[in-house]
Amino acid sequence: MAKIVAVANQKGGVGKTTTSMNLAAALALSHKPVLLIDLDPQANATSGLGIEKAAPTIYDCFINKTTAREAIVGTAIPQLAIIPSCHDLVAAEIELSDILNRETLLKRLIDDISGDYNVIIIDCPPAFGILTINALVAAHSVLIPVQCEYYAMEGLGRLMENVERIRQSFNANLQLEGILLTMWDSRVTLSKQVSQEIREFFKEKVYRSIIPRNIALAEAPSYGQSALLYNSASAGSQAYIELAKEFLTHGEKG
Amino acid sequence: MAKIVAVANQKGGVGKTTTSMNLAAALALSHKPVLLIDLDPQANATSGLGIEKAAPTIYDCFINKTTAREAIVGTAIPQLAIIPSCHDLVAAEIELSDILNRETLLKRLIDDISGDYNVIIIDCPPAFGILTINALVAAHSVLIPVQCEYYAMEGLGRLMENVERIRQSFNANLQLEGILLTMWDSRVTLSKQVSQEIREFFKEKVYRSIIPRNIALAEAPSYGQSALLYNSASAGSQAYIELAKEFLTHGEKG
Ligand SMILES: Nc1ncnc2c1ncn2[C@@H]1O[C@H](COP(=O)(O)OP(=O)(O)OP(=O)(O)O)[C@@H](O)[C@H]1O
Ligand SMILES: Nc1ncnc2c1ncn2[C@@H]1O[C@H](COP(=O)(O)OP(=O)(O)OP(=O)(O)O)[C@@H](O)[C@H]1O
Ligand SMILES: [Mg+2]
Ligand SMILES: [Mg+2]
Repeated sequence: MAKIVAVANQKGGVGKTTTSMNLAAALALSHKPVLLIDLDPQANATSGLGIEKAAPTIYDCFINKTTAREAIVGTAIPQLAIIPSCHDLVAAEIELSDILNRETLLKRLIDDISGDYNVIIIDCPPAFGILTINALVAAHSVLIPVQCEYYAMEGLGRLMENVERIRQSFNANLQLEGILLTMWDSRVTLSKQVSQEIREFFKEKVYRSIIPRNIALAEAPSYGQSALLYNSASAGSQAYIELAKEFLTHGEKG
Repeated sequence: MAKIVAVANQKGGVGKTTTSMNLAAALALSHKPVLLIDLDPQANATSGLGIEKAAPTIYDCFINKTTAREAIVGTAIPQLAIIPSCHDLVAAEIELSDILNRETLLKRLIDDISGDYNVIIIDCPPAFGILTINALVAAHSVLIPVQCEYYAMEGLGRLMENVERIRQSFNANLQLEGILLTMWDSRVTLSKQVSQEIREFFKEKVYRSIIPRNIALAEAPSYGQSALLYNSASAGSQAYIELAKEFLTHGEKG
């Protein structure tokens, strides 16, 4: 049975996709079979891994009864597979609104393939709508990337409340995988202030690994590669390799 | 009649809130009465302008028949007022799904107050859902902030298609106010490459003013102020002052 982790935060641009792709790549490169599910209508993880005009996609799984196995495609990394996304998914909020048990669609979809992988990582869109809810219902735990800036920190409390609500109504076992500080810039006081406040409040729930602001992480997607393939020696790639080690040894944080 | 501008981009973290607040502040400081409407359930523009626990909010206008006039509050800048947001708005997608003419709720709300302002700026959430649709239906034009990075550029084509769809179905007069390059870093090749590609493709639709990556813009919200009040001499504030001048002289770009 795979460990299923949702990477979620309703704040936009905090590094959800960058974390999903590069953590998945780092785990796959250490020979663990990993599946990445792109649940964002922007389909950034899909294009970031070099997959163009995929069909079928997660949209077909939700709307056209395509199985997960039919939608899975390989990537440049042997042990990493992905269920791609597409822009049609933006209509999911409306198209799924009157489907019975719409919150458990993804969970049921994953059930028949979860035995094939060690880890399944779900990249979520920047919203707390039906797609993110599906991810949190299907997941064993949630990994929360937080940019070291004011608005991202401010939204963290609210996100934890939403996670608690999912725990009470749909998924009693939902754990916190961990809080990951991203886009850390040691030259910027704000980074230090925010990360200090987050560590003081959330204590050991925060990963020791920190992801620095590093240009290789922003350049890699334009080459359709994870940073680990694009530039494995970069500070960004090394940070995600460290994160993958911590992820494997520590398990859930709360 | 006010000029109504929606600040929108479904890509997260591109500077929608930072642009809404600081453009609104720059216009208000040049003695134009401005209303900012926070349409994001994260309520970043609300807290960024120092407004805590506001009531009523835009949520009450949508759900509890509160008028716009009842929800408007002042800010530290005399000519700048705001209709605040709150987290309950996250449920709007579902609560509004069976209301007749749900796409024109905001337009009808603004009608009775638009005569009081020169400009009304609407900060949108990072999604193309019912809230952003309401903003595009109510607006005369849309201002699109684009971070000088790959994913933000990649999503631009899709956003323009969505704007066109709104034009065809709800708001034939919807113009493009302009495309604004944000978080520009002259030391980073990616910034130059992306901005060059965007200018080549969208030509004069792109503002000449560019917003640099500038720490004052990220620090100001933690003091509950626009950057213009927090540090008016900063490169970030100056860029928004330049943008406001271009906004006032150039009008819509397409
Ligand atoms: N550590 C980093 N250093 C530098 N750039 C980064 C880093 N992490 C992410 N980026 C870049 O910042 C932008 C935002 O990151 P990303 O798209 O992963 O965030 P997201 O949370 O998935 O956004 P969205 O809310 O739109 O889904 C992207 O252009 C990405 O390439
Ligand atoms: N030019 C800039 N220089 C430095 N930091 C910036 C700049 N513009 C915005 N920021 C910071 O980057 C982060 C993202 O900006 P902002 O929240 O305005 O984007 P957004 O598009 O409104 O995000 P969301 O998609 O979550 O609504 C914030 O922490 C903000 O303070
Ligand atoms: Mg993303
Ligand atoms: Mg915002």
